[in-house]
Amino acid sequence: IFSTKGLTKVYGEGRSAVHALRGVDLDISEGEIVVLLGPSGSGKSTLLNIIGGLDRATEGDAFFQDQNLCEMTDKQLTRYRRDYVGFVFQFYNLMPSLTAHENVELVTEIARDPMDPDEALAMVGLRERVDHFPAQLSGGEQQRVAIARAVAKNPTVLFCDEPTGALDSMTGRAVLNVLKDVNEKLGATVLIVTHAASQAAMADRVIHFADGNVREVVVNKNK
Amino acid sequence: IFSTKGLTKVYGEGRSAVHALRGVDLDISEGEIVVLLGPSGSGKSTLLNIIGGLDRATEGDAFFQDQNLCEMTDKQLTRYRRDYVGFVFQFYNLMPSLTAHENVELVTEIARDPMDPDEALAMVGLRERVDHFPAQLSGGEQQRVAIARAVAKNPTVLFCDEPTGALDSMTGRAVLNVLKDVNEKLGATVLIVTHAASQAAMADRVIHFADGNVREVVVNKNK
Ligand SMILES: Nc1ncnc2c1ncn2[C@@H]1O[C@H](COP(=O)(O)OP(=O)(O)OP(=O)(O)O)[C@@H](O)[C@H]1O
Ligand SMILES: Nc1ncnc2c1ncn2[C@@H]1O[C@H](COP(=O)(O)OP(=O)(O)OP(=O)(O)O)[C@@H](O)[C@H]1O
Ligand SMILES: [Mg+2]
Ligand SMILES: [Mg+2]
Repeated sequence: IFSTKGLTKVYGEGRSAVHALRGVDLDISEGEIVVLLGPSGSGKSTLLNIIGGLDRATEGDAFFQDQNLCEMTDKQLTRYRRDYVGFVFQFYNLMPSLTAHENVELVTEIARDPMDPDEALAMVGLRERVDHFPAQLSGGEQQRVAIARAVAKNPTVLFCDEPTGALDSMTGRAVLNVLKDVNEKLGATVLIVTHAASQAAMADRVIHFADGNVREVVVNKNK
Repeated sequence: IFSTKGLTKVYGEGRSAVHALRGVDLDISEGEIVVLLGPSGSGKSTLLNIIGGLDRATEGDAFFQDQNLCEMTDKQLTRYRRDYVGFVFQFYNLMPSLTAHENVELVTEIARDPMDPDEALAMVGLRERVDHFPAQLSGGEQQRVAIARAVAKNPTVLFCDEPTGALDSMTGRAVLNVLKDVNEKLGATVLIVTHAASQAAMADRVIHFADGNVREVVVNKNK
């Protein structure tokens, strides 16, 4: 469902240039769960933002089905994101002036086949917090609202940037089970970016990432 | 150096009231490293914000040395924070319009015995990123700027709210070593709030926290 060829991202110029992505080639099959594992600063969020249609590469191609995201206009990228992509951001990006319920509803209102917002919030253990504003939620609760919002959209592809960073192991496992359900029952292709190696267990394949490129790809035989 | 008695924090009223802290009694000795461990939503950030002088309790007392924070005016709390406290926030709270170097310098300029900002940034592996703005930094890099900023102040007490949440295990270990150094070489009392049980190894004592109160306190004999 995804195929990138020589995907490159450079910030700045000359001596202070930062090569965030160095010619990345990778493929993701429809319905797969892929975990992208790598250290801080290795380029994981940059890669996700480009194939999620939120940012543009400096060079290279990124195909979603048979369309090249790198050749799309801003309008086309917006439509791609709206119609196909659920995104859990590393920094949540919740609307501070809306409650948890309203934050999820903002996305389900314009989705083609959404879940009920409160049902998605219940799946991540937030039934008691649906009317709280982000400022009235703990770090881990805010992260879970961001997950509920992406999952409730019932997207074709679900991109998750560090989805359990702020969660204790029990809550983190519950959230990973929600992501697994969305994959198994709704057929979403799931790409999880993380630095936590323990999450590799749920993946069909694990892509090891460092310094802006793929180091190795491991097929998970234990799954 | 800290002693809380019946510390309570309630948000809201009546049926929708949230009891974030339920009469917390705890003591912290000078020069200790204490890890506060608990699940998402258990009240860890709330507790830290109150003894860090950033928020007020609904009931109870919190003594820093012999002064009761719960009886201080806003001005006195501001002076307490400025003179004694280094704080690593769960959401970093960096100034978006300042570079990493300037963010750290903002704090060292008004501190009594600070480190050099770039030295603190080098300690957390960010020598190459001192002139980047927060938006030009990865999640883990932003978290490390927040840590450098708190540590550079050379504070009497260092409060860290989930200091390694966005960091891979290698970078996370490096950061915990920086916190250990600040404790051993500079004598800072360090309170680390986290949901990651692996961090308990570096503590003198581990306070297990759940549902707004202390469950048990474990002295670390292996240290
Ligand atoms: N706008 C920018 N200008 C310059 N450098 C940037 C910019 N954005 C990101 N970078 C750099 O690109 C590199 C990759 O960033 P990215 O956010 O993709 O890393 P990451 O793997 O997600 O890290 P983390 O695990 O810490 O979130 C980092 O070293 C960062 O400093
Ligand atoms: N302003 C507020 N109004 C109402 N409830 C609040 C408010 N701030 C926090 N809470 C609630 O208080 C509880 C404790 O929050 P706190 O942020 O201290 O948890 P935490 O242990 O830090 O969690 P995490 O590990 O997820 O960061 C949470 O259930 C949260 O929903
Ligand atoms: Mg990132
Ligand atoms: Mg918290």
